[in-house]
Amino acid sequence: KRVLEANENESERLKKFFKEKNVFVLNVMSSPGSGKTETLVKTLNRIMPKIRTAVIVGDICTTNDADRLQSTGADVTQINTDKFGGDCHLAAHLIESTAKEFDLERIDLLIVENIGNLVCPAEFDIGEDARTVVLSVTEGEDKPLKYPLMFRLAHSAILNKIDLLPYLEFDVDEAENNIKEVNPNIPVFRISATKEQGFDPWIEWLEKMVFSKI
Amino acid sequence: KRVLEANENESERLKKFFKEKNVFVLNVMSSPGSGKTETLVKTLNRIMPKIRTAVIVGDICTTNDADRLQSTGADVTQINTDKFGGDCHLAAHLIESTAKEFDLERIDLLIVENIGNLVCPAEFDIGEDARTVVLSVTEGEDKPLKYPLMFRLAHSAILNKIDLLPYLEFDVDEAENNIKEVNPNIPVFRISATKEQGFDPWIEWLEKMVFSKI
Ligand SMILES: Nc1nc2c(ncn2[C@@H]2O[C@H](COP(=O)(O)OP(=O)(O)OP(=O)(O)O)[C@@H](O)[C@H]2O)c(=O)[nH]1
Ligand SMILES: Nc1nc2c(ncn2[C@@H]2O[C@H](COP(=O)(O)OP(=O)(O)OP(=O)(O)O)[C@@H](O)[C@H]2O)c(=O)[nH]1
Ligand SMILES: [Mg+2]
Ligand SMILES: [Mg+2]
Repeated sequence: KRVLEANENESERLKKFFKEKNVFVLNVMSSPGSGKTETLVKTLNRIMPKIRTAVIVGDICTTNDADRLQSTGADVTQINTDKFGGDCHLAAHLIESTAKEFDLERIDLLIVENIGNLVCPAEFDIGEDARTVVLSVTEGEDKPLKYPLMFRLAHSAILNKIDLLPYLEFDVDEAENNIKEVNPNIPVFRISATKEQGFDPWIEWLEKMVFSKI
Repeated sequence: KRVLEANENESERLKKFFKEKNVFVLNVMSSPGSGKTETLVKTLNRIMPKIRTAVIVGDICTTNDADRLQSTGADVTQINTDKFGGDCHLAAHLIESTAKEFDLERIDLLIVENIGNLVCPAEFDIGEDARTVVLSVTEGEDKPLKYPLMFRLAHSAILNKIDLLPYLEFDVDEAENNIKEVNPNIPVFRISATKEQGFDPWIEWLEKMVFSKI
């Protein structure tokens, strides 16, 4: 409880800092392997250089995601939590120290790819302006009901891997209804990150969010 | 740290209890939606009534999994952690009180389906004799390297959803090599839970494990 409270205070301070620096912060979360990195690679290739973007990616181990994200030309920093004991989420103090390594005067958007986990990251604010949760169509329609906090605190949801729908018994409308049950007002974007399908409304939403702040 | 230590002590005590009762305990873990429940439904249909089996399934919310598992005729109890604040893992004290609700004199095997999470459940022993981790071929080959503790502490691994391989760029050998890098000696079973393919070696391993104890 004390940890959550301390994090909340740091997150409030961090929000003020990002407001001063005129940086929009997006926290991207999902289960392991839902396609956060793939989605972000394709997103970065579309929004840059118009939106100057930096990325912080958190994992317990490896720099695999940072390596993939760096191919876009964006400024990317990898956080590995195994050196801290293998934390299952990113926290405000960590984002603060890492973000200050970027030249934030020259950044419009900071994207944080959180650790693959549908539980713990939802409980830790990191000074973000918005949160996007990614659900893969391979994970099952009931995930929003089984992990409600994650979906309740999101500002948008992405249903990824729609290219696999012909081979699954997945009911996309049911999944979207489950999201709406937990969080009625957020947009839900149906995409395939690998096939780069469905990106236009998602990019449109992201750009609108960024330019409404910076 | 104190929480982990207290759990470790309870787990040791619980292990002795299950030894007295002659019950084999299997802890099944994975990312959300990898197919634990589907795999267990098909597994239960095969091993019962020869192996008298009870199931404890943990989720933050819903009884969806217990409902599905109950269709097999097994004795199933659902734990919901949202009443405790939404824990991201099951703990020994919770398994102890729940397991005692079963008539353990008439049970050979207790299967625990843990909460969908590749991080936290690995850190909490629950008195089990063995752990099986399920990785879906849709999640990506590098998950064993990105979440090594989970794979390092497993006694077997299941690669699920092989029916989707024709539509993915997933390298099964690479995934298996990554598992072997983290944990060289465990068997890896390639299955499709929905199509019920590849189950024989998995069932064989499970039965051998159970009968070597009880
Ligand atoms: N078929 C299909 N596969 C996809 C899609 N998006 C991602 N994948 C695959 O899913 C796997 C995981 O993708 P990642 O982008 O690494 O997922 P992630 O959410 O970043 O994973 P973590 O950061 O480890 O939690 C990889 O094998 C991707 O190629 C998609 O739209 N369709
Ligand atoms: N194509 C395919 N889909 C599968 C397979 N196994 C499970 N699924 C689907 O994957 C989704 C999730 O399956 P579950 O069995 O609920 O997964 P789980 O690991 O128990 O999920 P949680 O308990 O919520 O973490 C469902 O839509 C299943 O139908 C498989 O072998 N092939
Ligand atoms: Mg990633
Ligand atoms: Mg399940």
